[in-house]
Amino acid sequence: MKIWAVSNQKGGVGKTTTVVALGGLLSAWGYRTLLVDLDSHGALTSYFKMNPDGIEGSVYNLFHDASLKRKDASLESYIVATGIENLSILPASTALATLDRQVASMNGMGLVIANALKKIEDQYDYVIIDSPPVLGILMINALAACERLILPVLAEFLALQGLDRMLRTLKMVFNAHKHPPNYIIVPTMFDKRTKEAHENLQSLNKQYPDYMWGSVIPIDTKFREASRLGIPGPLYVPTSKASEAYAELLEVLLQAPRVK
Amino acid sequence: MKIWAVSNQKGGVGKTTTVVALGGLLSAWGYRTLLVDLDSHGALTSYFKMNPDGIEGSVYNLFHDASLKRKDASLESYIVATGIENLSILPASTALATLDRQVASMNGMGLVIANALKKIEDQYDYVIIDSPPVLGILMINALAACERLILPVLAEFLALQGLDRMLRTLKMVFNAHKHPPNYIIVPTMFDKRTKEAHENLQSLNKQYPDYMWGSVIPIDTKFREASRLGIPGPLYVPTSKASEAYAELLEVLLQAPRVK
Ligand SMILES: Nc1ncnc2c1ncn2[C@@H]1O[C@H](COP(=O)(O)OP(=O)(O)OP(=O)(O)O)[C@@H](O)[C@H]1O
Ligand SMILES: Nc1ncnc2c1ncn2[C@@H]1O[C@H](COP(=O)(O)OP(=O)(O)OP(=O)(O)O)[C@@H](O)[C@H]1O
Ligand SMILES: [Mg+2]
Ligand SMILES: [Mg+2]
Repeated sequence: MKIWAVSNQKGGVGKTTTVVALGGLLSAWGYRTLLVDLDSHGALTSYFKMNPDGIEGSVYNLFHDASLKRKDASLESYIVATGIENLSILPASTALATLDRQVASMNGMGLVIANALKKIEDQYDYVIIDSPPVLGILMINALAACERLILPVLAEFLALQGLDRMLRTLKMVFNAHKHPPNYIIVPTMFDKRTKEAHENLQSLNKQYPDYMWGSVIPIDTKFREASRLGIPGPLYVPTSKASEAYAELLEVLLQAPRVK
Repeated sequence: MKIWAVSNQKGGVGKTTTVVALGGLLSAWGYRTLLVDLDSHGALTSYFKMNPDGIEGSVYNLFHDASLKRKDASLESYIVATGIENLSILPASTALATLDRQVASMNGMGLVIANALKKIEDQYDYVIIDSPPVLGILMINALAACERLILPVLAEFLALQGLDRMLRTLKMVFNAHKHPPNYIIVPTMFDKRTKEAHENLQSLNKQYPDYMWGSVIPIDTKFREASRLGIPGPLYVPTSKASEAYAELLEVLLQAPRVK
């Protein structure tokens, strides 16, 4: 089982959309796939028509079980089907918003997700984690659990500022461990009609030559429609440019060597 | 002095851009304006070419002073000029990301910003607060300090989910007090060419008839250029549709009665 996280402290860069797109393609290509929603906002959970406000079992329970040091706690009882073959989800609950305050000391609570996922190693081929747009206990869990990190970025000034910060955070969080996860920078919602976007893309390629994916995910308003219908973009409009770009990205991700 | 907050737990909806646009217009119209950056990401601080990673005095110091119960702590020493007449900023520091963990118990720490701003009542006409895209101590401070709340929203499915949640959060946070702040919903980055956007706008107007501003801020790629140059959008392209829309919004905000 391989664990990927999709993360960026900058908001609205296409994290949730990327998790759903890659998850939808993996499941269509026959891989048993689990999506994990670590955002207290619950956008991934809402995408699949579940309500993070009223949910019974969620990621929150895992942290609750861990804080009570319950050994028998089991991830499996909180996993829900999405209605799409080979695709399941561990939903978020809005109660997660209180987590940072409850878990004032970090001891061991940074590894709750990593430890829980070990118990289902033989049931899934890929796990993709959606992160919140802020550095806190949930993002730390996503970074600590994954072996590969996907960083969606908008080719816009305000979003590029956020990328610098995200990469510094990565160095900060991983100082203690030897290997930070292998990361890849994926420009999303790329608007090829504007000079601004091309200039920002060039400066990204110059600043991070070793980490850029090498292509972009174009803007596609059908992906917004897809989110309303609860269908992964590539399954809704398989031949659109954005879907083909996500498929290209997935081929690159599947071939690269494991790092951890 | 009037205090406004711009907030939404959904990321990337144009909060920072809205704070800068309204701040730029207020200062150009002759009002003494202070912008406050409560986002540990520091996008507002970076917008004005300051580095939230290495900053000496910032919002963080206010919380630090408050936790030591220092009475002499003064907001004024942390305020910085933006280079634009009538426009100053209280910057953020990335150290704010650790705040939620440090302030495990909320007693009184929800009013740090509200109390600090009282000390400069006579120096500014308007204060606009930029919030982070997550519910935590910083957003609570923004909501507790403001008398009017501006909610930027994208007319897209995933972003509408976030609005519901934001409004429920508002009710939750304000249960204890009598009056939540007066709020207005402002659709941003509206793309009039897509059916999806118009349908979502209609459902917004149907769901929140009393809180919708009544117009939209259109997409304008010049606003992205403006953010790279560190100039408020309406001062960079004053006759663009987005700038005119922000001016219309500001006229509405200036006329409505105070609520607190
Ligand atoms: N390729 C695309 N083309 C057009 N719209 C897109 C594309 N990718 C994402 N979007 C839209 O952009 C908005 C932001 O995307 P999304 O919610 O996935 O970002 P996020 O990074 O997860 O946000 P948050 O920081 O709030 O978690 C959504 O409304 C989504 O539908
Ligand atoms: N009217 C507009 N037209 C075009 N682009 C815009 C407009 N308003 C904002 N943007 C761009 O959209 C992106 C998101 O805006 P912004 O950073 O202000 O959102 P935010 O809600 O503050 O995000 P975060 O949740 O990360 O704090 C930025 O790159 C900004 O330049
Ligand atoms: Mg998301
Ligand atoms: Mg912002």
